[in-house]
Order: sequence, then C-alpha cells, then structure tokens
Amino acid sequence: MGTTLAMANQKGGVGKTTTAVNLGASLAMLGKRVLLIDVDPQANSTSGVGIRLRDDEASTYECLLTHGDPAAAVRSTAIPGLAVLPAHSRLVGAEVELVGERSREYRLQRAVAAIGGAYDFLLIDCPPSLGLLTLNALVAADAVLVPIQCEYYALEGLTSLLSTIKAVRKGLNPALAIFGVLLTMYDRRVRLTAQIEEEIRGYFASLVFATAIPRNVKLSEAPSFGKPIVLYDLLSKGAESYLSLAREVIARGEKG
Amino acid sequence: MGTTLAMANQKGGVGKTTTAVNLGASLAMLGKRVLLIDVDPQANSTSGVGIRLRDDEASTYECLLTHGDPAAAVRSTAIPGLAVLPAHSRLVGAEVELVGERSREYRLQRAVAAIGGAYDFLLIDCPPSLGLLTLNALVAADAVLVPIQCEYYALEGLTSLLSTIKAVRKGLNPALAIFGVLLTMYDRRVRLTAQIEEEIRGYFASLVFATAIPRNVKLSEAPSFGKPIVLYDLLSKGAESYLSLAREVIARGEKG
Ligand SMILES: Nc1ncnc2c1ncn2[C@@H]1O[C@H](COP(=O)(O)OP(=O)(O)OP(=O)(O)O)[C@@H](O)[C@H]1O
Ligand SMILES: Nc1ncnc2c1ncn2[C@@H]1O[C@H](COP(=O)(O)OP(=O)(O)OP(=O)(O)O)[C@@H](O)[C@H]1O
Ligand SMILES: [Mg+2]
Ligand SMILES: [Mg+2]
Repeated sequence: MGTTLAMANQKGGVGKTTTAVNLGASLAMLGKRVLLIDVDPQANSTSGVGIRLRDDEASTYECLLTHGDPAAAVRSTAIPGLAVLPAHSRLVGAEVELVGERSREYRLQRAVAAIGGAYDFLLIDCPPSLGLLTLNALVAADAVLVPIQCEYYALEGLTSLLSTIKAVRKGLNPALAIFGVLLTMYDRRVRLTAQIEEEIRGYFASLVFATAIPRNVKLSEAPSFGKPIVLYDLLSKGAESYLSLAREVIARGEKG
Repeated sequence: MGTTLAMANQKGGVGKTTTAVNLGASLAMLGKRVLLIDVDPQANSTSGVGIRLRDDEASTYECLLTHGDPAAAVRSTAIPGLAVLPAHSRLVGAEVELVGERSREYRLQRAVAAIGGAYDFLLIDCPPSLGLLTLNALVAADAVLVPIQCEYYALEGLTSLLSTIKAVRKGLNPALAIFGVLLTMYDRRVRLTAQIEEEIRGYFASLVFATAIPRNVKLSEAPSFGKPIVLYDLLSKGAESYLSLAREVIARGEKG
C-alpha cells in the first residue's frame, strides 16, 4: 500500500494544486509510481496534467457518490508513472449530496484502499474549504502535506486547519499525521515573508521542508499547456525546486 | 436601500478579501456609508479591519442560522463610515447545518433587507466555493464584483462562476447582475498576464474596471496590522489603486 498524502489548506490560492501536480510529476520522474487524486470541483489538477473530462466519463464524483469503480476512472498522463483519478465539475454538488449518506466521510478511503496497492505515492488535491470533500481526503490519507504562502491570512488559517486535523485524528482517522509544511511562492527579499517564515518554523520546526518553492512565472504558465513543470521547462527554478522537494518526500516517506 | 455587491469567485486567493476590505475602506474615505459583510468562515475580512470575535459575540453565523438581529452584530471600525458584520469560525459548520433548513438560500437576503437602508454600499466577502454561503451572498446581492488574477486556473474557473450566477438569476434572484470584473495582483510585464487579460477583456468588455490592482507588498502587509491599506500606507500604489477603484464604483453604481 503506497503512502497517501492530502494537499490540504482551506486558505485559497496557496499552491495546493501546483504542488499536487508538480510533486506528483517529479516523483514519477524519479521512478516512483504515483496516483494524483483530484477532489476539487474546480478540477485544476485534472486540467493541470492536460485532461478534460466529457460529462459521460468516470471521475472522483462516481467514487464518492455512486460507489463507482475507482480503477475504471484512473487515466494515464504524459508522464510515465503518473496516473490521475480526475475530477469533474459535477463534484460541486457532492458536499450537499453526501450530507445524508451513510459513511459519508469514508467514501474516498474506500476507493483508495481498493487501488492504493499499485502506487508508491497517492497525492490528493483538496478544495479550499474544510467541508466533506476535504474531510474525505483527511480520512483517506496517511498524512497531510500543508502548502502555505508566507502571508498573513495564510498564517491565520493554520489554527482552523490544525484543529480540523486534530478532530479527524480523534474520531475518523486516528493515524493521521502531518507529513510536512511546504513554503510556496517564497520570496526571501520580502520582509513579510521572512517574518511569517520565522513564525511557521518556530511552530512546525523540522516538519517544514528544507526546500521552499520560489515564486516562478513558469509554474503559472505550465497549466495553460496542460503540462507539469518538468515537461514545460525542466531547467526552470520551479522544476528544480519540485524535484528537490520530491527527493525530500522520498527520504521522509515511503511506507513499508 | 444601498447597493449590495458580492465579492465572489470560487477560485482561491484571487483577492476577494483584499478587495472587500480596501474597496470598503476607500468608499468610506470618499464619504460613503459602507457595511462590510463577512460570510467566509476564515473571517479574513473581519481580522483585516482589526476585529477578533470572542465565542459569545454575535456574527453572521447567528444571522444565517438562528435569525439573530443583524443590527446587533454590526460593529464600527477604525474608519469612520465603515462598519462590519463580522464572521466567526463557527460559520464553517453553517453549510451542512443549513442544508435541511427552510428558505436556506434567503437567510442573508433577509438580514440585508433589515439593515441595508442605513448604507450606500454593502460589500459581501465570500469564501472560495460555490456552496450555500456564496449562494446566500448571490441571493442577497444586487450584483457581483468578480476579482480575478490574470492566471490560467483563475480564467478556467470563470465558466462555473458564470453558470452559477445564471442559475441564481433563473430562480432565486432574477435581478442579479455582474457589476464588474477587477484585475488583481496585476503585473503587465508578465507575458501570461497580458495574454489572460486579453481573454478576459474580450469576453467581459466594458464590465472590466479601468483600474487594475497592481501586485503591491503593502497590501499583503496591512492585514497583519488589522488595517485597510488607506490607514496602513496611504501613499502606496495599493492605496492609490483602491481609491481609484472606489471612484469608478461610485460612478457605476449607487442605486436610487
Ligand atoms: N511558486 C509559484 N510561482 C508562481 N506562481 C505560482 C506558484 N505556485 C502557484 N502559482 C500560481 O498561483 C495560483 C495559485 O496556485 P494554486 O492554484 O496551485 O493554489 P491552490 O491552493 O490550489 O488554489 P485553490 O485554493 O483555488 O485550490 C495559480 O494561478 C498558480 O499557477
Ligand atoms: N494586489 C495585491 N498585491 C499583493 N498581495 C496581494 C494583493 N491582493 C491580495 N494579496 C495577498 O494575496 C493573498 C490572497 O488574497 P486574498 O486573501 O485577498 O484572496 P481571497 O480571494 O480573499 O482568498 P480566499 O479564496 O482564501 O478567500 C493574501 O495573502 C493577500 O494579502
Ligand atoms: Mg487548487
Ligand atoms: Mg478571502
């Protein structure tokens, strides 16, 4: 069974999708078998690897709502070793539709258990909220990878994220750990960045990855071509930093 | 009755809160009576104007769930003319709690109707999702102000936002209009920005505000002091651009 990591942070725009897509692609380039799971109705991870679903094609929606076979929804990408369980925009209704359902928080965990054995790493891209989709990801995951910008509102949001992780650990998924904290869109020259970084490192200490992802325009250009950064511009700072992060993740993390 | 605008875009981190707080403060500096309404469980607009609620204090949660008196929850801020209906983190449960309730989409509209007469502008800060909290804002609003970064994922998200606005217009709020589209964190030197801007202007034409908000570090520093930019650094490019936006909003918009 591979290591399942949820890219979670309810603060919007902190780099959850950019990390899921580019960490996934980098791990695959280093020889790991990776499954990217998109549970965000925006379906950005799905389009970030060049996939656009038709309305009749299987997606994470079916895995969560209609006990669809996850293996049937999995697709390959342009990167050997990187597969994706794509999202469709119909997922936007899932949180309301799941409210009255039995074992509503365990739906994704069931899907991951069915197909997880074929992968070394499973990366779940979460929406910017703490609703039932993110809860499903936290229940399905072994641990959480927290992407965070060094900005004030992002720092403020950590309290509710940590209390949600604690609440999930108490009931739904006792083994849930924090895998690591990743500084994104990092620019050390900005005074605010250095101040917020100090607070984050003060609290999370060695959980913070040594690799920080710099602000790099190539990272925001790549999705418009449906390519991870390693395919779009392998020599960019963005590609270099996600490959470095992938090496750190492998060192920290493959489960037995 | 004042003009009620919802700052809505389900894409995370595009500047909804920064626009709600700083447009609100700028309108107040120009002599308008403004109410900032925070319906995001992150409560960033609330802390962006220096307010931190205790657990026993009234907030938008009570207005939505327990028919609390909105006038009792309204507070003044450091800026004369700018009041706020603050959020509390307990709002994170509201979307699930509202699902089975009667007239669940009209709760905020009822609150706004009760107190809207005292203001020229009411600005609603929405969370990064299209769930029941954002729906409540779209039903309560006269029109939507759409903050958007010139980035690929933000552009991709416009389709679902526009179809949600159309759906609300068909049933819950037939008069809902698009007030304007605001380019945020704007940097014309970046090739991607110019390309995406062209697509946005091609589609929205004169709905796009002439004022674009440049990327300006002062805007991200100000919230850590609980101050809108006009109080934190009145001479900054950030303050200048939000004052210019406020003049455009006044020209477009005061209702009778
Ligand atoms: N290191 C970086 N350098 C430059 N741009 C970046 C970087 N990381 C992310 N971006 C861009 O910033 C925006 C936000 O990133 P992204 O969409 O990955 O965040 P997110 O947390 O997934 O957002 P959401 O909360 O909407 O799901 C995107 O337009 C992305 O292309
Ligand atoms: N023009 C700007 N220049 C520099 N930084 C900015 C600008 N506008 C916003 N920011 C910063 O970018 C981050 C995202 O902005 P903000 O939080 O306002 O977006 P949002 O759409 O409200 O996010 P969410 O989707 O989480 O509600 C914040 O840290 C904010 O301080
Ligand atoms: Mg995302
Ligand atoms: Mg916000």
